[in-house]
Amino acid sequence: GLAATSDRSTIPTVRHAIAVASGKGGVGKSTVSVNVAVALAETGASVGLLDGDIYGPNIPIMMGIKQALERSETGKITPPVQYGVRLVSVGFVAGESDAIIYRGPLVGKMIQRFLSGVDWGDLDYLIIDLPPGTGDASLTLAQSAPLTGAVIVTTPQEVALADVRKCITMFRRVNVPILGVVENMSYFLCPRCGERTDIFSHGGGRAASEELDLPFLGEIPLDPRVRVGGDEGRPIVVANPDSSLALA
Amino acid sequence: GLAATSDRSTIPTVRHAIAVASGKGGVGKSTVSVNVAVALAETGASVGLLDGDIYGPNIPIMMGIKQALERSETGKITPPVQYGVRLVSVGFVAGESDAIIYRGPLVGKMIQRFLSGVDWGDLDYLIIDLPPGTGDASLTLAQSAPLTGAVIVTTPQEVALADVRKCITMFRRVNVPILGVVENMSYFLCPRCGERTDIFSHGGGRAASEELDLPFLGEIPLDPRVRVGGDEGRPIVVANPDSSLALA
Ligand SMILES: Nc1ncnc2c1ncn2[C@@H]1O[C@H](COP(=O)(O)OP(=O)(O)O)[C@@H](O)[C@H]1O
Ligand SMILES: Nc1ncnc2c1ncn2[C@@H]1O[C@H](COP(=O)(O)OP(=O)(O)O)[C@@H](O)[C@H]1O
Ligand SMILES: [Zn+2]
Repeated sequence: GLAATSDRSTIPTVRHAIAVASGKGGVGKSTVSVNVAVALAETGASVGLLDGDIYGPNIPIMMGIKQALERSETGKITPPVQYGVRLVSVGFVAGESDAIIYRGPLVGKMIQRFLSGVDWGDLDYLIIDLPPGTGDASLTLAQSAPLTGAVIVTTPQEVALADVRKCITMFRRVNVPILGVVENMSYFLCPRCGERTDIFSHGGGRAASEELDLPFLGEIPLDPRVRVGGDEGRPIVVANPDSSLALA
Repeated sequence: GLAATSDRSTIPTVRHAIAVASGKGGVGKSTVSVNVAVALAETGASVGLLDGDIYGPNIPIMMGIKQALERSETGKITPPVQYGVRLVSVGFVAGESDAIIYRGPLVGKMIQRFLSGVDWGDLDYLIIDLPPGTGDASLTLAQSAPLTGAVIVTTPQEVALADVRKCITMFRRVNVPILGVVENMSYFLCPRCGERTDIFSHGGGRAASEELDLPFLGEIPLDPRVRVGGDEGRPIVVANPDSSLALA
């Protein structure tokens, strides 16, 4: 597989490892990671999802799974499977109020454990949800995994350009190609009258991708069903397969 | 003043230093800091605003001010004034892509510089915008300043309870009383037909404040004028004094 040729071949059985990043928190990075992973699994691919967001490991909630880690006889962690996706999260390891313990060197060790200490099996895709921002936690994670590429999630505000640029700087440092930019919370359509409101502006993500010569992967509108899916642990691609969000 | 009696009296001339915190990014913490500071200044109080959000110092943009720091003859920094508020930001010091350099010990030194190295003058209020989350950067800042109290900003999702609880854990460590909880992005009213949609759910912040026995300071709806104000550097209390947001 891809990883075997690079000196970072900690996961030889994974064909494509894709990081999902954002310049700051609260833009929908974890929501996009979960829905991309589940959508890929629904096409028949074998998919893993690593929740590396040490500041707010919400992926277990969004996937509707509360699970302590189990070990196989090899001593490796056996990831639980939900919606066809093998899942491991820092949330399985840390307690709710442990957020403060994550300092630089610990992050690196923990990620190595999740990459080489988990029995992922043969995977077509491993989606890695990075911590928000471009600080040392994200950098450490991006350096530890043999990444095929990265997807940047942004909201539509004009300031999005600065956020996307920061992510590019970080990925250039570790020679990871950028697969594209997703603009989330792009607009809102009133459920009663259809009026469109650009609550968080519109188009900043597309403009950033054009200015920085990156592929634009699409817009996702603000939609209460997305948030409900996250709260109830049923990702939107599972709950509403036909919705335009699922196709994004 | 209050600070003079505690051993942390790095700012003897400030009557009340108030931290604004959030469990995660993107919930509107900086927006609330800016609007609280400007609203207090409009009542005639003397107000300072310290942007300590090292991961995303957006306050200069939200206050419409791009300013390098000037020094007085005493060698202290003279904070520029905008909308009646004296303002200092880590954004004045760091370049756009410098986000990565902030590691634990550096944060503490920088904050000390902003607290004792700035010529704040006599202030009724100093509003301190903390970094998002409860990691070591927020903890360091909360420890360095002689805080009267802290305001927690959250969004309405059910997961808000976990975020507010994390903030309480952090402030308890440094003996800082919590003044209350603000729920932002509480609901959306369609500008054409008035239909209300709880895009990010509703009431999680109020429920958290009741469960944790904290004062509930109010709801702020999702409103494009808030975002426009942030993008254009004209805080909503300045742009639309009568709006319900200004009164929150
Ligand atoms: N397009 C959307 N429409 C409505 N709510 C959304 C959308 N994208 C994300 N959300 C909600 O916004 C909140 C933050 O999303 P999350 O994925 O946790 O952001 P991040 O990982 O960037 O911090 C969650 O409650 C999620 O359900
Ligand atoms: N009530 C609101 N309605 C509409 N937009 C808002 C509201 N509160 C914040 N915003 C916008 O959301 C974005 C994030 O807000 P910000 O204050 O930067 O969050 P934080 O400081 O928590 O990261 C900004 O573009 C801001 O203008
Ligand atoms: Zn309507």
